Amino acid sequence: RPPRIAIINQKGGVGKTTTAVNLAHGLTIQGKRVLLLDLDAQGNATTALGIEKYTTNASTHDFLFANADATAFTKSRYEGLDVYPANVALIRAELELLKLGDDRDRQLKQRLDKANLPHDFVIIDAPPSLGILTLNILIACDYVLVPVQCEYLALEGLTMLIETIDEIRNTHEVDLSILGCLLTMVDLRTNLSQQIIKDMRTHLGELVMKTLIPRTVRLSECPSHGKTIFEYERWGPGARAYEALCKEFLERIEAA
Amino acid sequence: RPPRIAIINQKGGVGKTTTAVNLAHGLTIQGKRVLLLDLDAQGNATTALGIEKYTTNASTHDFLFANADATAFTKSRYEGLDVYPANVALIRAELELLKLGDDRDRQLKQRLDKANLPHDFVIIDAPPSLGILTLNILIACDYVLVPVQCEYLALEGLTMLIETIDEIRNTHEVDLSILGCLLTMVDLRTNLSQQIIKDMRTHLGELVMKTLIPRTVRLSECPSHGKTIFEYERWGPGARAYEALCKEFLERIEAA
Ligand SMILES: Nc1ncnc2c1ncn2[C@@H]1O[C@H](COP(=O)(O)OP(=O)(O)OP(=O)(O)O)[C@@H](O)[C@H]1O
Ligand SMILES: Nc1ncnc2c1ncn2[C@@H]1O[C@H](COP(=O)(O)OP(=O)(O)OP(=O)(O)O)[C@@H](O)[C@H]1O
Ligand SMILES: [Mg+2]
Ligand SMILES: [Mg+2]
Repeated sequence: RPPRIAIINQKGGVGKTTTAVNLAHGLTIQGKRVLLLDLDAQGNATTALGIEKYTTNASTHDFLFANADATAFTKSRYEGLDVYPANVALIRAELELLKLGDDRDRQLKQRLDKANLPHDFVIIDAPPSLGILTLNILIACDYVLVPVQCEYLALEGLTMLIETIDEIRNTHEVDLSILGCLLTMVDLRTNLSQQIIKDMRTHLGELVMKTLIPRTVRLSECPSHGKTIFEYERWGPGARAYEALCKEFLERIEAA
Repeated sequence: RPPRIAIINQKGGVGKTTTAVNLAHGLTIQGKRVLLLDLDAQGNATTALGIEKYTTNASTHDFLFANADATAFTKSRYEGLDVYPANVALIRAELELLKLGDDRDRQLKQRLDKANLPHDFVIIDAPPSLGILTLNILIACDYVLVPVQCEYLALEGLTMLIETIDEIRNTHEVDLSILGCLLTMVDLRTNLSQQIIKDMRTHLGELVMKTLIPRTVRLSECPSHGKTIFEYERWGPGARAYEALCKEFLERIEAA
């Protein structure tokens, strides 16, 4: 079955959605087939790909609660990239999961395990929290990619997140590993960024991806056009960085 | 009793903590006494004020679940600014609230209503979600201040948030109103920022605060020193903007 990768960080605004969308599209340019699940009720990944949130197509909420056939995903306008869009029903998902009883932590895993998907990778965009929905995502996935904004407050929660992932691996007996921490919105002109990169590499070593994603206005503009960076500014610094990320991602998956 | 103001937005990384901390300190410079409640398990507001998260002092978790006397807050090093710090126990708060039965939505309100506080204002920093803890915060408060990052993806969830606030006012019969939406990380050099300011003022009119908070490196640096912007760079653009916010905040409260 295709490897499943969760894009996770409970710190908000660190580039989870931007990474999920551009990694997913970037991998299709490398010839892979990708299914993107938007499991954040805000539906930013759905919008960033130019997909209508209020379509009648099956949403991630439908997929999660078994109201949709596993292959009822929406085709994005990029060849090889399919999406389960988010909609507001996801706001209730946390309460609905809590009512499920014993298997409430493994609902997403069970749904994905039953699905016979034609994809090479499944990528999941998560909300900025560590609630029962994020727990479902972590238990369902093989790898975690953690975007870390190159800012002081974003470093703070990182240890908490890594400890939470370790705890989940032990108590829920799942084979979950951190593929890497990706530094985002990096501005090499500031001392703060340089200091944070140094601190990260000292404390986390190989876990820190070599690829650095620069802060660029184009990356913050492209969602308003419903385009990924590869369509919006194919050869700019943002697309080149996400292309480098795709290559490093494939190397790390192959080596795992 | 002192008015209670929630700093809320389920979109992550939009400047909730930066606003909560600098507004709270700025108000004490205007001669007010302020209590800041850090209700985000990440504890960013606690750290940004240079307060140890692992102190033995009463935390917001203790305050919320009645294990602490209402006046067991920690004095920050700024005259007139008191804090209930966050700690990791807050991660469990959502599950603990859900187990409380009928009054689970009003736990924070009941605790604050019983407290005899010597402050002029209570400011609450919320996590980036719309779960039961955020619901508790909204039901307990009189006003909501919504920081909105000057980016496209941050606009998306705003309608959802405003609808959620309306719904809470109606179903829970509370007197909650939006004090204003504050545009943060504004970079007037980009078309995106200018477009967003225009869109916001067209759709939301007077709800949009006149004060604009500029993106400045100093504002992202000061939390790493445990200082507010008023101590870190007293007369820079960040401190001047937050000072203007304090004045506009007091005008809006008086006019309400
Ligand atoms: N490298 C970058 N350069 C400039 N802007 C960026 C970059 N990456 C992300 N952004 C912008 O920063 C904001 C936050 O990014 P994004 O929404 O992807 O973060 P997130 O972690 O998914 O947020 P949330 O926690 O709300 O889900 C967005 O407006 C996005 O367009
Ligand atoms: N005006 C500003 N200029 C530059 N950087 C800023 C500004 N406001 C906030 N920041 C930085 O942007 C990041 C996000 O801000 P902050 O943590 O306050 O947002 P938040 O909404 O509280 O995030 P979360 O959703 O995780 O609680 C932080 O690293 C902060 O230091
Ligand atoms: Mg996101
Ligand atoms: Mg915060």
